Amino acid sequence: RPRLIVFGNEKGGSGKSTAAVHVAVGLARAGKRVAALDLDARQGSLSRYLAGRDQSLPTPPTVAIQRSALPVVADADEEERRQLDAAIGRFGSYEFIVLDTPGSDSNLTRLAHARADVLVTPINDSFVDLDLLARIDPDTHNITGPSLYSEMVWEQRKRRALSDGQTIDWIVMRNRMGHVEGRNKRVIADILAALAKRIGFRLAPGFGERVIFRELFLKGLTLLDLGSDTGHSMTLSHVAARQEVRALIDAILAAPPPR
Amino acid sequence: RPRLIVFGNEKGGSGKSTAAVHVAVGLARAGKRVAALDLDARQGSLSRYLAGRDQSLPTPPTVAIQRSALPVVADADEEERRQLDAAIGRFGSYEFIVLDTPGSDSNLTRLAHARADVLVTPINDSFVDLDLLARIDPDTHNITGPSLYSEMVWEQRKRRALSDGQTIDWIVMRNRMGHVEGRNKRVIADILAALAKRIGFRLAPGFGERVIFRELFLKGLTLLDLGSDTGHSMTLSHVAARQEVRALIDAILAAPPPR
Ligand SMILES: Nc1ncnc2c1ncn2[C@@H]1O[C@H](COP(=O)(O)OP(=O)(O)OP(=O)(O)O)[C@@H](O)[C@H]1O
Ligand SMILES: Nc1ncnc2c1ncn2[C@@H]1O[C@H](COP(=O)(O)OP(=O)(O)OP(=O)(O)O)[C@@H](O)[C@H]1O
Ligand SMILES: [Mg+2]
Ligand SMILES: [Mg+2]
Repeated sequence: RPRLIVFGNEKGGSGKSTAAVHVAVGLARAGKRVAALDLDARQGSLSRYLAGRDQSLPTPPTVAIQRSALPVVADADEEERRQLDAAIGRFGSYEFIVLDTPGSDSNLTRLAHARADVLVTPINDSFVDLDLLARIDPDTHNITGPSLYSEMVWEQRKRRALSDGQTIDWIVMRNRMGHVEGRNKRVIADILAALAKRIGFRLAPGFGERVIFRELFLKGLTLLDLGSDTGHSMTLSHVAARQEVRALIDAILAAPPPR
Repeated sequence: RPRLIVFGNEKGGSGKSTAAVHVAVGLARAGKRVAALDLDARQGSLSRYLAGRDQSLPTPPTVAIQRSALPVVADADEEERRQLDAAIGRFGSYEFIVLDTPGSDSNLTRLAHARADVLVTPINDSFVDLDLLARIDPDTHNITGPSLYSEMVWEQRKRRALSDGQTIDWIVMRNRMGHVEGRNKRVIADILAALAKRIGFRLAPGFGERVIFRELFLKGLTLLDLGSDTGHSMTLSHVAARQEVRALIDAILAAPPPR
């Protein structure tokens, strides 16, 4: 059955859709049978990014899961669950399904997390973003406890273990990293390394802050579609960005180290 | 009655909470009677940023508005509306109330927008962020129509005009601007200038990408609290950041030009 790769982080703008699009396109370009589900249908960043894509390029089929408008919450949640599982079922013969989730707590967000084989969480190099992952002591920078998002992930991990005994391979990747070394960057790196052991995720190579990750949105292109053969010029930043995407995909495809 | 300053953008991570905190603290430090309402209580970036604050520093009283857990959507919406208006009423003698909203469509988000005297929308220099404000032609970069978020703002503007004849002063500010001039930055600037006339907002000076806007979060400090008198050293970036916050506050306090 397909390997489900969920891009999740309750923190808005951490880079879920950006990472999801580049991984989905990267897998398609590598000849994998991959589909994409957009669980943030209203904003639709993933759907709209891929909708603009030239038909001749390798492109994952993409389905948006609409939020239910039913007036009673329990009914709406159930309708969404059925739609999500139906969409997953449609791609039963695929190797991978990439799921992009909204930057807020919602029924669809939680359902996706519970179904993840691999959960990829991008995070900005920021104490503001970190605050959703863990509570940090202002003076010692020690981890004083988990926070909302890690608690939600743990709850979905439990739910998954109870339902089919499977584990969720949780990967955290830094996104929009500054290109200048500085105290903030080092502090965040140290905290994430400690957090990985404590919360149970592994760190994957992340993305630097690069305009190429966002300037091709309107054309439905990613930097992976560019290259000397396509007539686009390659800058050092493009080459670096390409390596970042490949390193992330390699990390996702690698089995997690034994616990 | 207090002037309500709402920080809104359905796009996650555009900088609402960051701008809200710096404007709220800036107004408090300028001696204004200002309170802050956090409508993103689950994530709580605004509340948690200000909660860490030293009591001796000028600090706006801050109230978080909880989301309703009532099982029927219409009842939950009504409970949230009552809680929001009660909180606004509590600060009836204040000069300003700053409202931070979630990066997603929700009842509280829409209620806040309808009550705004000034709506401040931060946006990243990104076609991905722009996509929620307007649909853009990939080749000509012409504006082909409004998008979800601008439609929501217009709907709340209509609602407000019908209820008390008031208008909403809508300000858009670029956030996390790169420090290198480049084609993407120029293109976005041109589109925003055209969009301002077409959609009916004015552009305010924005914030550059600066670590100082996020590295003081754990200590509850903002760059406005630093200075030679406080013993902290001031870098060029701090001075520039300080000017950016003051320019934004000046723009917010300025009456919009007659339409
Ligand atoms: N590595 C990067 N370099 C440059 N810009 C980036 C990078 N990653 C993301 N961005 C930009 O940052 C913003 C947020 O990214 P994105 O929309 O992917 O985040 P998200 O987590 O999906 O947000 P949401 O919570 O709204 O779904 C967008 O404007 C995007 O173009
Ligand atoms: N001007 C800036 N310079 C550097 N970092 C910034 C700047 N503005 C925001 N950030 C960082 O970008 C991230 C998103 O900012 P913020 O949380 O304020 O956005 P938001 O719109 O409130 O997000 P959400 O939709 O989740 O509520 C945070 O990690 C924040 O610290
Ligand atoms: Mg997204
Ligand atoms: Mg926020």
